[in-house]
Amino acid sequence: MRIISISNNKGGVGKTTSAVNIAAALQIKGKKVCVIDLDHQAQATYHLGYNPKQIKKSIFDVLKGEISYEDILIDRNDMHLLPANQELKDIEFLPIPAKEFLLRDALESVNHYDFVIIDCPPSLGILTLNAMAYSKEILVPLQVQFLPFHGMYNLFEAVQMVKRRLNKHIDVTGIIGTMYNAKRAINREVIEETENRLPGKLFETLIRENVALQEAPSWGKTIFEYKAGSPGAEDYMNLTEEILQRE
Amino acid sequence: MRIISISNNKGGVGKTTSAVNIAAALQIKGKKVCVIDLDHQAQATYHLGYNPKQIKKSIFDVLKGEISYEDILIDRNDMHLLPANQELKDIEFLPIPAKEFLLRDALESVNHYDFVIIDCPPSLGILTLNAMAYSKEILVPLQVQFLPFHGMYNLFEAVQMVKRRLNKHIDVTGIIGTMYNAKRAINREVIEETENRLPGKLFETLIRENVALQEAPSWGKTIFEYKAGSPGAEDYMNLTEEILQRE
Ligand SMILES: Nc1ncnc2c1ncn2[C@@H]1O[C@H](COP(=O)(O)OP(=O)(O)OP(=O)(O)O)[C@@H](O)[C@H]1O
Ligand SMILES: Nc1ncnc2c1ncn2[C@@H]1O[C@H](COP(=O)(O)OP(=O)(O)OP(=O)(O)O)[C@@H](O)[C@H]1O
Ligand SMILES: [Mg+2]
Ligand SMILES: [Mg+2]
Repeated sequence: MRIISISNNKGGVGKTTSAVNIAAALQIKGKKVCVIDLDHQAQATYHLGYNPKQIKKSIFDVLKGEISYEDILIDRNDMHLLPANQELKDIEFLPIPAKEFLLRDALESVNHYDFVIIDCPPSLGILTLNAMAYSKEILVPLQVQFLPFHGMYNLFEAVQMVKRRLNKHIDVTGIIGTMYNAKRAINREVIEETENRLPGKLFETLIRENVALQEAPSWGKTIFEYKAGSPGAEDYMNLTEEILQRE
Repeated sequence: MRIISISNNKGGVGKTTSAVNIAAALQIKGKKVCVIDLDHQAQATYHLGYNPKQIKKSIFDVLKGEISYEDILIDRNDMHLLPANQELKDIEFLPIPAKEFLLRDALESVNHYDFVIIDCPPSLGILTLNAMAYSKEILVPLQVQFLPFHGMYNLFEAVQMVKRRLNKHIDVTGIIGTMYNAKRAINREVIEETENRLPGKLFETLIRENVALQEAPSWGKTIFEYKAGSPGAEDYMNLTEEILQRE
């Protein structure tokens, strides 16, 4: 079972879009997949078509140890989702020691998926630490622009800290270039810069800027359900094939 | 003195881009401005041309009460900046009571600016609470797309909580539509939806998608220094005129 966190503390880089569409592509390729929404904004939950305000029990209740993950599990055409709601923001105030391991402990018995994909919030706080303490791999979506590029260093330093203190098996499997537009010099420059500074980490497949990726969540659909022939669908399928090869 | 937080817990919506370019437009209009970078990713510090790794003492040291804001103040062609560096992420672990008021208490004596503009991180944690406890106004950049639109509700609920518990004077002055492309139906739909659900909040000026806004930070420049005639410069100047009228 591959457990992958989709993480970058820089905001708006395509974490949720990547988590949902990679999970969907893996499912199309016959893999059994579970998506975990670890963002109190519950954007992956929205993207997949569920209203977080209607979610009574969420991953927060599982983290608190009050219920089992099976009690909140949503079966969406065979893709499983552990949804979030707004209460998740209260995790900071839980008076429980070793909070970083709440997710790992809650899902200890889970081993019947091929892939578990975790959508993380834009921060390095307790929710992201929970994801990294439980995961074996990290995928880092990078919006190929200047400000997001410079936001990435904090992440790599944080991963080293997680490796030392919480989970020695964790590593960054790769960086996903997102919202790429070949006509923009700044996009090409950031790709080059990333390859120079972090050789071999960037996936060959770049996710092109594609408005269909913005429209799909408003219908509660993955890109494959919304517009199978779009550049977004093509890119996420190619990317997923690379992920399958980079075990 | 107008104290304005630029806040939205949704990531990548244009908070830093707005904070820097509104401050620059205010300066061009003859206002005395101070920018406070309250994000541990120090993106406003970068955008204005300073490398956070070279910043020895930052806003974090001021919040801890160890030094005065004057000890970290950078005078950038008459715009003042209180820079951030990565240490700011450790604020969560400070064992100081009533941490929400650290910024307000540290800047109590400051009253010689026309505007103080605070760039907030993509969260509703302790740094954003500090900004809101100190500010009188909030500007909410909204990337006019589906997922960011749904991330906004948490913010408005949080503002009500701040108003009850930390600062009864705070209010959302307005919502800034960002990365607008008139050719995209999803952009127009989200504008309409925002006007329906939150009448009168959206500024008339929409910030159009403009690659110059992405390029400017890589030169450490505001949009006015980088490309004065660009759509980005025009939009941020028009927006700032609206802000001056909405006191
Ligand atoms: N390749 C793409 N082309 C066009 N739009 C995209 C692309 N990828 C993502 N988007 C849009 O950009 C916005 C930000 O993406 P998304 O919400 O996935 O980022 P995120 O990193 O999860 O944000 P947050 O930091 O708030 O969690 C969304 O409106 C999304 O629809
Ligand atoms: N109107 C625009 N047109 C094109 N690109 C833009 C525009 N506004 C911002 N950007 C770019 O979009 C990216 C995200 O913007 P920015 O970093 O300002 O958002 P943010 O809300 O501060 O992000 P975070 O949540 O990480 O703090 C940056 O690369 C920025 O250069
Ligand atoms: Mg997200
Ligand atoms: Mg920012």
